[in-house]
Amino acid sequence: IEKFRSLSPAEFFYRNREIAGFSNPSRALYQTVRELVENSLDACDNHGILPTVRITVFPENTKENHYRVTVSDNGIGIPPRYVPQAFGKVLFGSKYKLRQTRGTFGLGAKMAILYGQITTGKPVEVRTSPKGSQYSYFFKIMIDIEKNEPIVMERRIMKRKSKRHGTTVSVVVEGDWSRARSRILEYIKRTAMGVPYATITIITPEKEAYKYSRVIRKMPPPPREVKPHPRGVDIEMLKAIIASTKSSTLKDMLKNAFQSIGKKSAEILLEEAGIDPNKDPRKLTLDEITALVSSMRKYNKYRPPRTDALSPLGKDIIEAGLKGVLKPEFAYAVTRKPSSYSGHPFIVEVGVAYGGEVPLSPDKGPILYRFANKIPLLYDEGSDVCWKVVSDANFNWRQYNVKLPDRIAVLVHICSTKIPYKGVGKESIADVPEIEREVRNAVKEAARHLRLYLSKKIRAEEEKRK
Amino acid sequence: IEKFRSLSPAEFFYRNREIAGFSNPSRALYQTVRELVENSLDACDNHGILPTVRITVFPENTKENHYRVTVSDNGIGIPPRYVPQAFGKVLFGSKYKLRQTRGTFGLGAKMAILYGQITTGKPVEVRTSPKGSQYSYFFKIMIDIEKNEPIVMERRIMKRKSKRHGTTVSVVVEGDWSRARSRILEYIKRTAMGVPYATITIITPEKEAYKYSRVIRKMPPPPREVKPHPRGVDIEMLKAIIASTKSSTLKDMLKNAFQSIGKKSAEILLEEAGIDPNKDPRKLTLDEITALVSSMRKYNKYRPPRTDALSPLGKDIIEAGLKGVLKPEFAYAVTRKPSSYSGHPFIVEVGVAYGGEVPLSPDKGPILYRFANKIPLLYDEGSDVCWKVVSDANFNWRQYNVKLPDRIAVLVHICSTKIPYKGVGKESIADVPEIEREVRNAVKEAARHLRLYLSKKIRAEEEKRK
Ligand SMILES: Nc1ncnc2c1ncn2[C@@H]1O[C@H](COP(=O)(O)OP(=O)(O)OP(=O)(O)O)[C@@H](O)[C@H]1O
Ligand SMILES: Nc1ncnc2c1ncn2[C@@H]1O[C@H](COP(=O)(O)OP(=O)(O)OP(=O)(O)O)[C@@H](O)[C@H]1O
Ligand SMILES: [Mg+2]
Ligand SMILES: [Mg+2]
Repeated sequence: IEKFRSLSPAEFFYRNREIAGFSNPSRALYQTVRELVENSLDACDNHGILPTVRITVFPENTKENHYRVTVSDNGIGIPPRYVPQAFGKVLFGSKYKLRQTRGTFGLGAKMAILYGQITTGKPVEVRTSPKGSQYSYFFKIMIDIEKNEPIVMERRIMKRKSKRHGTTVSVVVEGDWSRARSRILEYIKRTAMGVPYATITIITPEKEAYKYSRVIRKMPPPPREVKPHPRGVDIEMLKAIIASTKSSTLKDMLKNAFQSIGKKSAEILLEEAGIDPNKDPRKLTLDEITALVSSMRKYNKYRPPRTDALSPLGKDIIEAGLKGVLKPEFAYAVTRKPSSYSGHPFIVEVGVAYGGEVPLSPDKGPILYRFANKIPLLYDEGSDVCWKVVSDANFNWRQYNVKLPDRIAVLVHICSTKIPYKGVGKESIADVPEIEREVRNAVKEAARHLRLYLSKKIRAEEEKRK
Repeated sequence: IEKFRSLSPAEFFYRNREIAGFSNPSRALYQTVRELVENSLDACDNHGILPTVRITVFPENTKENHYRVTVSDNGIGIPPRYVPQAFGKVLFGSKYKLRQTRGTFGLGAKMAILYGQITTGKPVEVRTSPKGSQYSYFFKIMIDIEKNEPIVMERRIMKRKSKRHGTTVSVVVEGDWSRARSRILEYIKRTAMGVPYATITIITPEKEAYKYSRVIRKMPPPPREVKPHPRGVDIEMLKAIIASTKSSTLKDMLKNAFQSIGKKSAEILLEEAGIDPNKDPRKLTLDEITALVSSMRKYNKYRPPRTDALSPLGKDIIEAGLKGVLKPEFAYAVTRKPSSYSGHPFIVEVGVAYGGEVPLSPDKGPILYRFANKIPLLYDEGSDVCWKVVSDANFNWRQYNVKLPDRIAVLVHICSTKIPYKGVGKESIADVPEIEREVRNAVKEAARHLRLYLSKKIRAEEEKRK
């Protein structure tokens, strides 16, 4: 006979931690570093703070494959009443909003802490000095896996002597530094490429220090939270909006709850659904809700989604990043106009680098640097939409005077209020048709500039020979 | 300033449903069918019942892209007190045990129901007649997404006239039958290949019926639940065992809680960890627990994991399946000895079919049929460990007299107490080293038999010419 039970979210992700990227000691050490770094960068650049992030990976004297990973930042800090849950409750966070952030699941820090807890038994240590507060706080936290609640082992409050704000998170995990080292260092290097206004330092178990100092002091404006776009609506979303609305008429509710719905489009949508615009939203029947959802999804004359929710890298940053890292003879980047899928705005940016010191690409496609909401993606390239677009099997590079293998690299950055990751480990992006189309158009646009450059170069060399 | 909140598991998987395979109407319709079919097959063959499963996909008169998907089985049924949570609470189920089952996450049925709820607003209808009960039960259930609790809209109990037991689950979802059709029919066909003792019928919106009648009446023994293997232990697992143990000594606890630990190995492990075998487990310090976990994971003289937790297909079934579907001139299958990864037992089975009516393979590798715990996997082939092994880039087919493209197909079945899926949508398997090695050895073993056959065939043709 079958025995039934439920799992807490902590239990579920403990049992299935490989799905979140914690599959073996090398990959888990990488994931631990990146989850903490991504939290630190969000805490800075979502609040207009020039990020200064310091990462240390030190051997822990208890066992040869234990490492203490510590990440410090000068970010906004965390209000002390939320610290236990932020680090001790799976599916808890501040990034469940419609705004471009690196974080999205409310899971990352907890996975690193859980992995430390099950491999070394040690709690996470969190120090935070929230911006504007006179105090600093220190916590030692473990996760009660069965209940999915934090266990606060220790808590201290100290009066702060300086105005400096920020957070330090420290975990002890089992890892394989020799295998993980090159990926972790590559991740830090590419992160710095995408945030040239950040100063990032990493110190390794061998006591080597790699420092990427900021090269610009001007920061892009932080992304702003926006209302949902009607193209992405579903029945449950509309029911939830109805349940919490303060509007007394349906047309007011639509205008207030969604972006891109004005007086005129509200009337069109409601007429299409056959509902009185002045009706009390709470009096709608299920059939009316279903009809309204259907007309909202079908309507295609909306203003495109707002993009102050987004923060692209920009042409200059991408070209500077490619030039700094690869020293090519040619680099060119494009930032596409905003687009959207299922009501989520997104922007695709592509940079192409050629020649000079660019390493030789593989046969099957250019060297590919992928970024999603400024996060570098290093694993699962083969199942990513960007690889699908740029691989030689699918992109006619010869048409652009490029014969693979060649000294060619492509950088793709996709930013969105919701990146369609294929998994909670955030390593590859699904081939959503709208995104695939935009990536392809952006690569073509950049490749045309490369072709122009190459044909000029060929003519110049022919001139020279005469 | 940041606003913090938690998500219920239902809310999390609602927001991230594409990660569970519900990314677009075509894929979601496929996923809905398969989640329900997999539940029905588990309810039969885990209980020694010859499965009879009937699937209907009918247009729902409300809207042109709405379909009512109904799956009925003659399985064990569900105790009525568990029906609401089984279908209305995400992360709830009866398959959180160490035993080979198709189900594993406690999520599948709820995702289908959630998807129906957000696209059509309709509740799931569940009828169940538990084996041995005199009653039948009917439920209409929706999911309270915010609370992750079932909402029972309707409940009926009826006295049963017949002894027939089983369950019927019916949902109404938005779908794209024209796009999903070929995949769904292929999924049913391959499912039938893997369970030739099952009778499976599917009726399509066009009112076509496809029936796969059972060709054998002998069923493999149902997999049995087993205790964890010590190679997979971690600190939290050991703490949980200590917290619930009834043993008064540490060595007794180890022998009772784990498979493959006898008197002798318990003493060796405890000596290696420097702990008195007669110590009360509840008195262990964290350092002692960590040392014990370390010695349990390092020790390599355990008996291999028990395999009565597993239910392979077997050589005959695989060859019969390949012959029935492909009509090759040659078919050969191998079932490898059991192996394990991280303490989880697994068995790899491979079948190779060649020539005859086998379709021409692509250039880059043979036609590949993947199965995991008897589930056919149809998506994400490129990121699956089986493709990694058999693709032409990685497997030297020419060494076996096969020059791609050729009329060659490979079937791989991996069964385990835990399939290392890459995602909760269960479409591809991660390249765990132990599994990759076993798949490679199994393919080589089958390919050697193919080579023998091909060289005999070549010699016979040469004889003929003389
Ligand atoms: N260094 C930090 N500074 C400020 N806030 C932080 C920091 N690290 C974590 N937090 C807070 O803790 C919350 C939980 O972090 P966690 O990484 O678990 O989830 P997330 O970042 O929201 O989503 P994801 O799972 O995608 O990473 C964050 O949402 C953020 O509010
Ligand atoms: N047709 C059925 N007959 C008997 N029991 C069923 C049936 N369908 C569902 N169940 C019960 O409901 C539970 C929940 O099903 P659900 O598909 O959500 O999760 P699961 O099958 O356990 O795991 P997974 O998410 O991997 O499918 C199952 O564990 C099983 O006990
Ligand atoms: Mg995070
Ligand atoms: Mg299931």
